[in-house]
Amino acid sequence: FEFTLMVVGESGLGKSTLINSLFLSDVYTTANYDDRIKQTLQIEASTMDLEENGVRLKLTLIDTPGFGDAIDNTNCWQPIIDFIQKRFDEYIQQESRIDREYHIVDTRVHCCLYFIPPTGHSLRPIDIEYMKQLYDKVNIVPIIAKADTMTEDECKGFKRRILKDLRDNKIRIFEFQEVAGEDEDYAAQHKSSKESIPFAVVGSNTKIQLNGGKEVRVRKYPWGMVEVENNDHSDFIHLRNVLIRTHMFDLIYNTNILHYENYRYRKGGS
Amino acid sequence: FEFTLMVVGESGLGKSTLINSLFLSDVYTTANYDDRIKQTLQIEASTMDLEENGVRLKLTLIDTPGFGDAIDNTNCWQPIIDFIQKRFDEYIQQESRIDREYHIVDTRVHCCLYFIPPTGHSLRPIDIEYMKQLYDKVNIVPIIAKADTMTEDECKGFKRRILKDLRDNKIRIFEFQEVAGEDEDYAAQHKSSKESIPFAVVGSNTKIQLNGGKEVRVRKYPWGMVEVENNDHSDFIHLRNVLIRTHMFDLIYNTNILHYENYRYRKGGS
Ligand SMILES: Nc1nc2c(ncn2[C@@H]2O[C@H](COP(=O)(O)OP(=O)(O)O)[C@@H](O)[C@H]2O)c(=O)[nH]1
Ligand SMILES: Nc1nc2c(ncn2[C@@H]2O[C@H](COP(=O)(O)OP(=O)(O)O)[C@@H](O)[C@H]2O)c(=O)[nH]1
Repeated sequence: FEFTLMVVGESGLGKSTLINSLFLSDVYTTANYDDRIKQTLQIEASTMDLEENGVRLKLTLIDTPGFGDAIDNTNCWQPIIDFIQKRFDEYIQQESRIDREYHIVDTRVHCCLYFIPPTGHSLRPIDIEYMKQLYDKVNIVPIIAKADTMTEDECKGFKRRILKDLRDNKIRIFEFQEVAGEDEDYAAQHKSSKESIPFAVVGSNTKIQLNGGKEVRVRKYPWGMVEVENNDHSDFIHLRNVLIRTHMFDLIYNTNILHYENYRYRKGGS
Repeated sequence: FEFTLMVVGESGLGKSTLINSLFLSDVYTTANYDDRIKQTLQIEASTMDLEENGVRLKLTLIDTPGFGDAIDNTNCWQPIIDFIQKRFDEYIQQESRIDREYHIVDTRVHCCLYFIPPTGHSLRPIDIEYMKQLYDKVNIVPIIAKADTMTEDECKGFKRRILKDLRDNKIRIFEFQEVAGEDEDYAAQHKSSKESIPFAVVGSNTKIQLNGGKEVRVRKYPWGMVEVENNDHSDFIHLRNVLIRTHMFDLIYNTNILHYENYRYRKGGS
């Protein structure tokens, strides 16, 4: 089946690195740094076939370079809204064909990872405005980027303030519902995933071998080593679990019955 | 004597923390986070008497909150330029008085610490524009903020790209000239300071006692502890040395004979 994941956030928040870490493949090669910031706002899609848990998956990644990088970022979200809605239109067209395929290829955007810079204060005006514009059009999963910038206490406080900002601005982010029918240990782990929202993630393409032979992704500093997949260091595993293991179907389902239907309704009314 | 230091950079780059660390005093109390980002662009000056190396110093800190935090940051540097030039005007007035004081109180801005976010790529458009606007009006000392976000290799590459961006855009930052007349060890240390530009700094208000009783400023992570004053962890000591120990006079002198004279010349011509 198809899953489309959009990635939104300023340049330099570790988005490419995180996507590569999530899907364990070099989706993004390290771009020529000199060109990174100057590129025009051009939304790019790259598709690849993956296999996760024995399920074959057509994953499409939507990259939104240049967002928020300019001096004047007024309406920088508009091209992204247009993109999401264009994909809804394509689906509407497919659905309304008399001779439509049994399985309509679903190119709608199922999830938007929104990267928040680890300032330590609270959401910035651009973050609030961006998510306000997007939350009723696509499932938003906010991510605290480069979370190894923050101590445990700073991170706790930052998460609390972010959640308050979201509530105060009536921004509804995607809710990871309880995982039913699994053993207690799994449900407990999922509960702790839920409590970690927004996920504070660290990503890395650098791998080392631990004593015992296990290969882990790390960031090596002079004062210590961050292990990407260590739950005490980063919420990476929580994010990967909900995105790929437990809630991919929910994200697709919610896109279909909520965001898509809202769009059809608003469009149909005009 | 008087020294005025201006601090410029987006919210959440550790500016308050760094200033407190530099001058070993709580110049900035932890502001109410809820108010931090929403405050209007209002330049604030706070003055305090310090004693460094037995020299009594009237230090004035100029804070520029709100810079670069809005969605549209067009011309956000203008109030800062106006501020610098207003202080030049005040000095011109003082100098031209017939009955002027023997020692004119020097309130001109002697140094501007420009905080660069540790994206890992290169300078952002706003950084380039900002420094382009300011470098010929005030001594600019660029700082890589929250440098514990980067590994040693990432930091090296980032510094290289920043210096290239500055050259390509003809931005002249303050040059710390060779320190004359000191012993070889001191000169060598100063040379390494010069080679660390732009300084990649880490700041902290958290202190702990090491074995041996020495009190050090640290950032405690689950994977290790960053020591602010350890040259392998941060350029903090280099920055403090050039700013307070070796080059404060140069910064004042350069402001007087270069930036101030340029301003008088441009103004006088009209
Ligand atoms: N501290 C920290 N740095 C990271 C992390 N992920 C990536 N980086 C570094 O941040 C820089 C920019 O990463 P990149 O993935 O290109 O960011 P993008 O511009 O958002 O795609 C690179 O130097 C990365 O090595 C992270 O989780 N923590
Ligand atoms: N990683 C890292 N975090 C820092 C550093 N300095 C300060 N912080 C944290 O960053 C957050 C914002 O710091 P603050 O000094 O208020 O930043 P300001 O808004 O630029 O004045 C706080 O949680 C600080 O503890 C640093 O050098 N490295």
